[in-house]
Amino acid sequence: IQELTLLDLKAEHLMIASEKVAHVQMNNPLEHALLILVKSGYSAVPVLDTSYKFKGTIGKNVILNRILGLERFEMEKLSEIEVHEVMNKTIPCLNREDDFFTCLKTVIDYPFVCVVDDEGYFDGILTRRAILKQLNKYLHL
Amino acid sequence: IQELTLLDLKAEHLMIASEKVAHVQMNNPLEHALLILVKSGYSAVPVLDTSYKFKGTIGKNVILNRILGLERFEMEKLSEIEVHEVMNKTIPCLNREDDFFTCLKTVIDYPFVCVVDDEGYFDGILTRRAILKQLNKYLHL
Ligand SMILES: Nc1ncnc2c1ncn2[C@@H]1O[C@@H]2COP(=O)(O)O[C@H]3[C@@H](O)[C@H](n4cnc5c(N)ncnc54)O[C@@H]3COP(=O)(O)O[C@H]2[C@H]1O
Ligand SMILES: Nc1ncnc2c1ncn2[C@@H]1O[C@@H]2COP(=O)(O)O[C@H]3[C@@H](O)[C@H](n4cnc5c(N)ncnc54)O[C@@H]3COP(=O)(O)O[C@H]2[C@H]1O
Repeated sequence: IQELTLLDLKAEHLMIASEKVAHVQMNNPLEHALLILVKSGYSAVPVLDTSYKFKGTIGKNVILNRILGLERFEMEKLSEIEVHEVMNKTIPCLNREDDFFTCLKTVIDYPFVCVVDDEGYFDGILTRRAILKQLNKYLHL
Repeated sequence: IQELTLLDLKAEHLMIASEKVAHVQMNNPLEHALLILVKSGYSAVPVLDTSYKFKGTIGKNVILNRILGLERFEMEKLSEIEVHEVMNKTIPCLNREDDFFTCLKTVIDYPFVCVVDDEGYFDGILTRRAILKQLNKYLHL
């Protein structure tokens, strides 16, 4: 990555590859998803189907909002609701060939975006931190 | 802000002023803090004392980690533990006069940093989004 300039960098150079990304499955109960989120420490993670296609993202806030009743957090609902019922499907995606500026523009409004291939299979995630590290390096050259 | 170049920008131009920042107090029970975090939708927020001095930050993950028992989330502990017992005190701070590059460097590892004055009073927060928006603008001029 050192030899490439900002203009040559693509999503594939900056992304965290799929095998290193914590994720959950569409039909997991929210109880499992919340446990994965708390144990991994992440606010949100990608949602995949059984064939490893990207389906959306899920975060702690949408889970907690869903079980927040009038008096308390209704924890028993966590085992009754599945990830696909509350996940966020409107997150933008990138392709591994997308250039740096496309990547920068997409993370302005999202802490991370998913990188998928032409058939929709999950390749990895591109995070704000990866973009900021590159920009900090570029501005100090 | 339009007329200033990147080099002229300081934390005070980019920060969200304190009156627009959701926060909690040191001696609030975790139940109140979790409710503020879920209602506001933020992963983490600043913690202030009663005189509005900055004390640390608190997020959903540290609260949920604290109440995660062997079998379930022990929700009853939320009313027994106070914010100051679990908050993160090691977050870096900025001063409103800090330049853009100092701001950029600090948000590489933190989604937001707090801006405090010389006596430690809370001025506002500087977010990754604010930095990314400026960089995107600068790179397209
Ligand atoms: N275990 C850890 N060790 C060190 N630093 C940590 C960390 N967990 C979080 N952080 C820091 O906190 C930032 C926000 O994390 P968050 O979980 O809200 O938001 C994360 C999370 O939702 C997701 N993410 C990052 N890495 C992931 C992974 N390996 N698997 C799944 N999701 C990931 O992308 C978002 C943006 O990540 P980004 O790296 O830009 O920014 C991260 C990183 O700077
Ligand atoms: N209500 C909302 N409307 C539109 N977009 C929203 C939103 N809530 C969150 N986002 C988007 O999600 C990003 C991550 O939010 P998060 O809550 O994890 O992490 C946030 C949160 O912990 C804190 N934060 C931001 N604004 C705040 C505020 N007004 N009061 C308290 N904390 C705030 O700073 C972190 C970074 O914020 P940043 O703006 O860079 O990045 C935000 C923003 O791009």
